[in-house]
Amino acid sequence: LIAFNNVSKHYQMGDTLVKAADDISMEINPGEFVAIVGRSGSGKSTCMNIIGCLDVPTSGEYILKGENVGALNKNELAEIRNKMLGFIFQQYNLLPKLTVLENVEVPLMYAGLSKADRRKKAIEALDMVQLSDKLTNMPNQLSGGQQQRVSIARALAGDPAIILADEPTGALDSKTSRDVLGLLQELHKDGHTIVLITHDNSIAVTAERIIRLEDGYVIYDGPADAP
Amino acid sequence: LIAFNNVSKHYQMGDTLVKAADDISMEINPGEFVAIVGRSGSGKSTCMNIIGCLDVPTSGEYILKGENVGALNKNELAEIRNKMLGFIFQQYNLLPKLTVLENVEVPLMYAGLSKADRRKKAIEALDMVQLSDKLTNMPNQLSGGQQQRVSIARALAGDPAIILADEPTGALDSKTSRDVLGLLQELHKDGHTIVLITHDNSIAVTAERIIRLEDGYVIYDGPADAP
Ligand SMILES: Nc1ncnc2c1ncn2[C@@H]1O[C@H](COP(=O)(O)OP(=O)(O)OP(=O)(O)O)[C@@H](O)[C@H]1O
Ligand SMILES: Nc1ncnc2c1ncn2[C@@H]1O[C@H](COP(=O)(O)OP(=O)(O)OP(=O)(O)O)[C@@H](O)[C@H]1O
Ligand SMILES: [Mg+2]
Ligand SMILES: [Mg+2]
Repeated sequence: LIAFNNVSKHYQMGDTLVKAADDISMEINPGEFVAIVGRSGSGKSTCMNIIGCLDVPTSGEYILKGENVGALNKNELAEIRNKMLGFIFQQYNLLPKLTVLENVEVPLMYAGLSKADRRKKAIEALDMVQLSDKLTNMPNQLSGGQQQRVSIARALAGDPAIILADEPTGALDSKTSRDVLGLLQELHKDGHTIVLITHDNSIAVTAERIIRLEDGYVIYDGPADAP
Repeated sequence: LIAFNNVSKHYQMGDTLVKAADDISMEINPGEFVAIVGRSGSGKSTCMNIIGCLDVPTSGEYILKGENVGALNKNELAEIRNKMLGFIFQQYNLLPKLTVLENVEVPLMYAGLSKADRRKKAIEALDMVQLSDKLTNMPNQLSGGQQQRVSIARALAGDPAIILADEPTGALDSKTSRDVLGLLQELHKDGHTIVLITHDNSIAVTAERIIRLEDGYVIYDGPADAP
């Protein structure tokens, strides 16, 4: 479903070359639940952004559902991204001029749903993260954890096949975190593919498989419960 | 040192009154290490913003070092805030058009230091959070955890008497988190007053005292190690 072939992402900073991703090869199969872990700055979000079609590798190939993503034109790319992927961003990326409800409805427009259906699905998604009383709020009228939950609702509202979650519980108290992880595990049971970035080991071990990054390359790729 | 007398913060949202802070009274003494905990949306950042002189209560008084903060004029307020307080923001609040180094130097301007001294202190603070190789980066060229560490370096560079930390390790891996908490504990040993918001119980128990909030009011205020 998702494959990296020797993917690298480099940034030239003056006379230093920063290797945010360094020759990464891996495969994720449909229905898998993979945790990506590693130190701050090790390349996790860089990989996630490439998987989510928000960034392009400097070299190597990213294959999504058999298609070489680098060879797709803008429209084909937008089509795939909006239909297959739900992205929970590390920094939430809410649109400041839209209400909470409108923010969640935005990705649903690509699914060809009627206005009434988009509204209904968005309301259900926000209810799932206990924000039913904040539908008309603007993002800057929310606490940090509430903003994170809007980002979660937005990613899940369209029921996408692949869910990319970049530290989805970083701003949440432990009870709310458990609820969100429970949601992701239920979606996994229903056949969704989950790629989860976390720096919390207690969360990483709930995945089936762990990919550990260090300085942009893979230092471990195997079962989550191995020693 | 810090006292709330019946502090409330209300927002009128249509015909609902949201009580972000609800009649909170508490005192924090010099040299204490207090953790503020509670669910997402329970009012932690609201209280922190009032303590940090970034927001004003709707009612009640905030007393800082014997001064009623609400009665101070703008200049007196800026003076107190910049000399006494170091604030690590939940959303980092880095200035996007300044480099990492410049971001950390900004608060030091109020301390009356020479340009050379500001530069030296900023470099030391960034070294403390292992970002010496990112001094000339712009904030949008950093990972989430690196941005959080810049926010930490900026708060600590001027060696302020009171450190306000709003979820300072939310984006950090466990090793980096431990380093940051170790820093805060060392500062506490040196006599600094630390107010730390965290939703991580394992971090809260390292404080001396815990204030637990729910729906804007205090439901527990006592020793961290009580049952
Ligand atoms: N400008 C505003 N207008 C309306 N409501 C607001 C505003 N700012 C905050 N609130 C509300 O006040 C409540 C408390 O917010 P606060 O940011 O203090 O929570 P918190 O405890 O820091 O949460 P988190 O752990 O999610 O960061 C929330 O319900 C929030 O929606
Ligand atoms: N636009 C850019 N220009 C230069 N360097 C960059 C840029 N974007 C990212 N980097 C660097 O690439 C490295 C990896 O960044 P990435 O965001 O993938 O880390 P991460 O593992 O997600 O970290 P965190 O856990 O802190 O979120 C970091 O050292 C970062 O500074
Ligand atoms: Mg990241
Ligand atoms: Mg908060």
